[in-house]
Amino acid sequence: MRIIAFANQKGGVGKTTTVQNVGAALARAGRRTLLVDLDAQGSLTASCGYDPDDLKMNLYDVLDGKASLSDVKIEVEGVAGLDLIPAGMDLSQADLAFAGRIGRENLLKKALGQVTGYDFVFFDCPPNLGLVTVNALVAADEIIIPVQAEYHALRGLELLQKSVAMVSDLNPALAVTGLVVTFFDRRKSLNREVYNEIRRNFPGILFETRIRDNVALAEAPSFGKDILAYRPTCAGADDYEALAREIARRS
Amino acid sequence: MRIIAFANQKGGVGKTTTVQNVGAALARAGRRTLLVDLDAQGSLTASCGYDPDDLKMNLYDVLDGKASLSDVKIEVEGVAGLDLIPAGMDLSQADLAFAGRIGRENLLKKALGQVTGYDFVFFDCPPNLGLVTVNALVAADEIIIPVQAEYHALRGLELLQKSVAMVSDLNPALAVTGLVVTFFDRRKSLNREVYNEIRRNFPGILFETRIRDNVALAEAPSFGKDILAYRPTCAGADDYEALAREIARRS
Ligand SMILES: Nc1ncnc2c1ncn2[C@@H]1O[C@H](COP(=O)(O)OP(=O)(O)OP(=O)(O)O)[C@@H](O)[C@H]1O
Ligand SMILES: Nc1ncnc2c1ncn2[C@@H]1O[C@H](COP(=O)(O)OP(=O)(O)OP(=O)(O)O)[C@@H](O)[C@H]1O
Ligand SMILES: [Mg+2]
Ligand SMILES: [Mg+2]
Repeated sequence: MRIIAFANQKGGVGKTTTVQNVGAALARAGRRTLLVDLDAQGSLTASCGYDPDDLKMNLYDVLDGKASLSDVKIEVEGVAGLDLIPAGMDLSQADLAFAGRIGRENLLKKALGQVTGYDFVFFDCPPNLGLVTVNALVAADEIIIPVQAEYHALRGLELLQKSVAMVSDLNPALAVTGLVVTFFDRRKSLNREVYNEIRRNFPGILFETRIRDNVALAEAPSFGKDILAYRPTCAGADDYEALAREIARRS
Repeated sequence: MRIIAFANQKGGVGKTTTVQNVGAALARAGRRTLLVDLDAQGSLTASCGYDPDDLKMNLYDVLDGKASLSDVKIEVEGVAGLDLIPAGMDLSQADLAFAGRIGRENLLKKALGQVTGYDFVFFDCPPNLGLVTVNALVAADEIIIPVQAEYHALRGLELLQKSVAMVSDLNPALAVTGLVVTFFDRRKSLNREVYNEIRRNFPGILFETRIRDNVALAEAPSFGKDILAYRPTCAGADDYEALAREIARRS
């Protein structure tokens, strides 16, 4: 069972889109996959077709010790082998609610201890380095960093590396499996220049697959579908299938 | 003195870009403007040409009570009348560091109490609803919400409205001055459709000015410049000057 956190505190870089679509591609290829939505916004939950406000329980209840992961688990409709742990708005209170709790960084790891039967577990992290993200970095064995080929996103990598280093006392085994460039448009010189800079600064961990800027990826979530169900022949579908193959090979 | 928070917990919607460029446009039009960077990533600080790691003190020291706003203030080079309160990485610890402090939601409001001589004070909020953002919503009189014309950004507005309502006990005067659509590309039907949906759902508070998708806006930050200094004749410069005029009129 590979447990991978998709994290980057820079907002809007494609974390949710990557978790949903790599997850769906792996499930369609026969790998049992569990997606965990750690963001109070519930973008991943909504992208899979579920309204977080309609759900009685979510990940917050699991971190709070009131439910197990299998109590709140949803089988994603239309994609055999893909399950989801939904988020709820109450996750935005997690930092203040759990700040004083013993083992507050290990709540997710503990809950995950009873889960078996998956090939992959993916964490969709919120755009911050608060307690919920720290829980993900402690519970994960690997981290994959979606990054836009733009200035702010490149700067954000330094802060993220510092945070990963801070967590290494709690989780010495955590390794950065790779960086994946998103929203790539090779007509934009900015994208080409920053991509080359990332390749120079992070040789060996940049995924070959670049996710191209493709509006279908922004349309699919409003239908509650992954890109393979929404438009299987577009650039976004090709890129995420290629990335799923690359991740499956990289272990 | 108008104190305006630019907030949206959805990441990557153009908060920092909007604060920097509206601030620069107002300063060039003779309005004394103070920009406050509340994001541990320090995107606004870097966009203005300063490396957060080089600075001895930042907003965290002010919230911590160890410095005043004027101790950490920087006069932005090249833009008369524009000052900056820089951010630092330690802001990502603010939730846990200040969780138990009395008046923890009022730290920024208190620090701002001694500040005079500005026409506008802008807060660039991080993409979350943690303690630092709550401090901004308590200290502000107005809130402006940058929003992309895409599905996830539209969904995020509901969570943000709930949070603004939650803060209204602490700051009953806080009003939403407006929503501004960013990254708008009228060739994309998704953008046109979501824009019309926002207009239907939020009549009267949607700014007339739409900020068009313009790569110059993503290039300027790497030179530490606002768009008017970097490329004064591009679509991004026109749109942000128009938005600055609209904001100045709307009080
Ligand atoms: N390759 C792409 N091409 C075009 N649009 C994309 C692409 N990837 C993601 N999007 C769209 O861009 C927006 C941001 O993506 P997404 O929400 O996945 O980022 P995120 O990093 O999860 O954001 P947050 O930091 O708020 O959690 C969404 O509206 C999404 O649909
Ligand atoms: N209208 C635009 N057209 C093209 N690129 C833009 C536009 N506005 C912002 N950008 C770029 O998009 C990225 C995201 O913008 P920005 O950092 O301002 O968003 P944000 O909401 O502040 O993000 P965060 O949630 O991480 O704080 C940046 O690289 C920025 O340069
Ligand atoms: Mg997300
Ligand atoms: Mg920002």
